[in-house]
Amino acid sequence: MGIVISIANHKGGVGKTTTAINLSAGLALSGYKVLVIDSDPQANATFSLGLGKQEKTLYQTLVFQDNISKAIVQSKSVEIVPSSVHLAAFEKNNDVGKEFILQEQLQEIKDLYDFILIDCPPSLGALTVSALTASDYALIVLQPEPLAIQGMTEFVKILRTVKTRMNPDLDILGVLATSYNSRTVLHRELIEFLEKEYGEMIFNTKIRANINLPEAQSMGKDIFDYSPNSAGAEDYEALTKEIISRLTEA
Amino acid sequence: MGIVISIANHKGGVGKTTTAINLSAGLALSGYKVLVIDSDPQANATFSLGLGKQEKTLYQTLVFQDNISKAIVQSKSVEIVPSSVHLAAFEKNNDVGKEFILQEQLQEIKDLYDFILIDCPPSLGALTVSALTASDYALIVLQPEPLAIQGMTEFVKILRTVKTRMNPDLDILGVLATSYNSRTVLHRELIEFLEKEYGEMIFNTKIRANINLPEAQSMGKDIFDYSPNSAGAEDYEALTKEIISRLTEA
Ligand SMILES: Nc1ncnc2c1ncn2[C@@H]1O[C@H](COP(=O)(O)OP(=O)(O)OP(=O)(O)O)[C@@H](O)[C@H]1O
Ligand SMILES: Nc1ncnc2c1ncn2[C@@H]1O[C@H](COP(=O)(O)OP(=O)(O)OP(=O)(O)O)[C@@H](O)[C@H]1O
Ligand SMILES: [Mg+2]
Ligand SMILES: [Mg+2]
Repeated sequence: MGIVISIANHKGGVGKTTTAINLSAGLALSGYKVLVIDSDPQANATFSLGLGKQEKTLYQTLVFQDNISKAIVQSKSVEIVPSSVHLAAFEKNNDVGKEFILQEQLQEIKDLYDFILIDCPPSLGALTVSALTASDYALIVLQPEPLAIQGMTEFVKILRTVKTRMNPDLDILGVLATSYNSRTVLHRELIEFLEKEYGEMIFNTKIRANINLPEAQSMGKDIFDYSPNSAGAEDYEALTKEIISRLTEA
Repeated sequence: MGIVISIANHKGGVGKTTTAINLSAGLALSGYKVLVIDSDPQANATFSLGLGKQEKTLYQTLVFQDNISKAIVQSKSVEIVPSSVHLAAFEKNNDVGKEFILQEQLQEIKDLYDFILIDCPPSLGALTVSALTASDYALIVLQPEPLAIQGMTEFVKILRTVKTRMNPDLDILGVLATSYNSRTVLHRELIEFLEKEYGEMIFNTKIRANINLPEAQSMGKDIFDYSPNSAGAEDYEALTKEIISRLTEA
């Protein structure tokens, strides 16, 4: 299948990494072969999968154009291209057309996987642009709070620019609301606003605020492994099913 | 007094902007003259103070070296140098020694204010480095969650590098825990860990999770204006007092 999905939003702390980890685990549990690419110098996805500092990472691929397969490691139910703090150098270097390196490298290995999920950093620089250029879909993650929603309009513009200039195949898979607390009026009102403004783009599944999600990260586990009966596991399982049906009906 | 404080952490969504807005309002309420510098292309601080798109912003100052005073506007109880999405260009341009521009510009106006608070983006690029180079203090903000804490060690290294190479006067004012929910075991355990690891650096004040804080942002108001009896107002008032006493005893 080789479907490449960027998990993105330049707003910080909205749940991109939490979604990359748990959606990839959910897809693996449904029998799919999944590769996670940690494209954030913070290396939160790498850490959340229980991996320490790795020697071969996305850094060598993007900055020295090493073959990406050299960096792939197995971690529980998925495979991962880890990140490292050195990856920040990719944002600054002047390598012409560098935003296309990841797309070229993924051509070689795409068909070995059903899904490739790319965890993006909270910025609109070369790392995010390179992920979107390599992707079939962008999955926008946000909290139903004013600052995250305000950032969304800006982010959708970037997606259009990447689609027009660099990757005509890029589509929006959907918009995911996370850390949702249905008991707070603000959250309910902003979800209503999003559903009116963006209609079908908003996933039916909302990821509820659930302390099991950061707890799982502190143990280097995904939510299904750490706490399979939690609201977090229930919601990421529902999201997995909803995404599979969106893609199979597409 | 002219004390310059960067509100920083490369981890996203930890409450940097929420702290920049509400600490500046708290200081203004205590009678101090405060300037906020929105150094994030997301312009969340600008939006949270109820300002729309501004013509003159930090962009012209950092990229074209316009005089920073031209960008200053009054907004309720504080003054602000707004941001704009164009500010992202500063991260990418090759202007030699650009990290020193803000420091030079602030020399001219420092003594017109008691406090200058700089809201930083979730990244370790030129915008954050330029803010730290211009600052007397860094105030590190984080949520008591594993990914935010893991980022802290990396961030403290950056602070040391800036102090050694670019700004020997830079000190850490303290570390602020935000979105704290004392009923969750994970948060209590990580606060204990932080207090053991970093001792006196951790502020006694913790900002509790309180929905009034994002609600205030949706109204373009600070917490004291929007909801003066809320836990959010109480905590930011306590933080203001604690910071003033840390600085007056220093
Ligand atoms: N549904 C949820 N319920 C409770 N906590 C959550 C939820 N989703 C994410 N979190 C927590 O919120 C914090 C931020 O999430 P995460 O790191 O996944 O966001 P991010 O968008 O990847 O951040 P960054 O912009 O820094 O990359 C983490 O500590 C995470 O464990
Ligand atoms: N103590 C708190 N209680 C509840 N919500 C909070 C609290 N502090 C911040 N928030 C909310 O969490 C979200 C993230 O906060 P904020 O934007 O201030 O973080 P940030 O570190 O500036 O993010 P970024 O890295 O994107 O700049 C916002 O919607 C904000 O309203
Ligand atoms: Mg992340
Ligand atoms: Mg911010």
